Amino acid sequence: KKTFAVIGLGRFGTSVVEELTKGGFEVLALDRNSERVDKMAKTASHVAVVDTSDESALKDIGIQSIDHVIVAIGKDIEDSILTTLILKELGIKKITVKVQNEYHEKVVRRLGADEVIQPERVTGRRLAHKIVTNNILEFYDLNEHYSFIVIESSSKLVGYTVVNLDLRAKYDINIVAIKRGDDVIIPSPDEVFTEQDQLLLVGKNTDLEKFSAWCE
Amino acid sequence: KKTFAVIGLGRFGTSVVEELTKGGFEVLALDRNSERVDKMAKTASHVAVVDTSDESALKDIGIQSIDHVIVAIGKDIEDSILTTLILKELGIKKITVKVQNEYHEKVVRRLGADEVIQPERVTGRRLAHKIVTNNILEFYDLNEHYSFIVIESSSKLVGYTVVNLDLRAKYDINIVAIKRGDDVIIPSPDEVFTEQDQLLLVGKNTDLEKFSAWCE
Ligand SMILES: Nc1ncnc2c1ncn2[C@@H]1O[C@H](COP(=O)(O)OP(=O)(O)OP(=O)(O)O)[C@@H](O)[C@H]1O
Ligand SMILES: Nc1ncnc2c1ncn2[C@@H]1O[C@H](COP(=O)(O)OP(=O)(O)OP(=O)(O)O)[C@@H](O)[C@H]1O
Repeated sequence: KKTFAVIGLGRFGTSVVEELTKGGFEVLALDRNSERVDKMAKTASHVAVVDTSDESALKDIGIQSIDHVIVAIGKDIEDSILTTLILKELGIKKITVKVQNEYHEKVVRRLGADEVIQPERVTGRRLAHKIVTNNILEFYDLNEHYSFIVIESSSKLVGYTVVNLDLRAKYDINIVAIKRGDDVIIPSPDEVFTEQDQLLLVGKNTDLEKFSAWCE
Repeated sequence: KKTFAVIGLGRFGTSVVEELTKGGFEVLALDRNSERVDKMAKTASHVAVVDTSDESALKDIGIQSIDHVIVAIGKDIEDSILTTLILKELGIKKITVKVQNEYHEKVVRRLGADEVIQPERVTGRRLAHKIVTNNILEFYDLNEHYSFIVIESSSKLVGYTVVNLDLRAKYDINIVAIKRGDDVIIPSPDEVFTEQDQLLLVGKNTDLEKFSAWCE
């Protein structure tokens, strides 16, 4: 089984340690701040207080035997870069680095980081994407005879799969998407309807009315 | 169509403005730092330099007409909290707040924020989750006769859908998942195979060999 080390126990590093540990993996949690290391002592399989910009200190804790190291040092970009360089020279097979900005990313990629993560940019994009998708689904107007409606799932639908319900054949209606809580699902034929679903349908107004009537 | 405002043009705020604008929405980009506002002037539909902890300044730029405001102020937790309070009092219908820590989250939720985001914790969890999922798929051993293998997609498979390939009927093999680049896909019947896929299969060793032979 692969072994992991997380360097830098800020919010990102802490989440990685917690989730990997939950997934049943051995995680070595490292930080130069002893308070942060103490906080992780009960969670991680191993911990150590170490300044990772110090190559001999890293060797002493046996980092070379770790398969995948995640560098989660934050503001101290130079420390993050130096740590990445040392890990590469020690032959670590996989290195993931959390980066602060484009300069930071360019440098660590050049040094051989296998993967970089920029949390703010990633979550900003995902929030906006979710907003855009939700809104598209709520206000598309079609022509005079065709509409786009959102209906609440009915108890009559629960348990049906999309393919079994066969709206296309029976009502000439297309299921554009299913809203389940905050998620938007592009349904596959075997998607099963649940009580909490909202169905986004497109079709002729008369057909949509027929189907809504059946649902009630 | 809904209108948006983003307060705080750091990495997170900037991503939200860029993606919402790409999605065709009107976005008002705000920050008290004029350099950051200038950077967004070509992207956002409207910009303004404003200290959002100042209620009259917010009123002056007409924030009350905005449907959804995203508060993306970072280190200045008190400014973020004060801004959230003001927005709530001005009757803004939807408020999303990027939070620094649990204290920050608790306070803004109490003040009525509809949604909070903590980028580092979210991306840390997702990275770890991706690692765990990938690893489970790589080393599950079954019993003496049944194996779990990973095979490269072959040109023979490209264009087939899962349902058309019908491995279950033809070879008594189950496709557990498809690895496409960094993603793991739980395939639906109409999933189409591509050149870059890796197929994760489970079945009797003899059947797996037959299928591998066919692929080559
Ligand atoms: N040379 C180093 N060796 C070991 N740990 C270090 C080193 N430099 C910084 N760290 C640790 O990295 C951790 C994360 O850094 P910091 O708190 O600056 O990042 P952050 O961006 O706020 O983190 P996050 O955003 O994940 O909450 C800190 O706990 C810090 O002690
Ligand atoms: N009272 C305020 N009014 C308007 N803008 C503000 C106010 N306080 C802070 N800001 C702006 O919020 C922006 C983001 O804050 P900051 O850079 O501290 O966060 P950050 O956490 O580094 O951002 P990110 O993580 O998204 O890159 C800054 O550009 C700052 O000028």
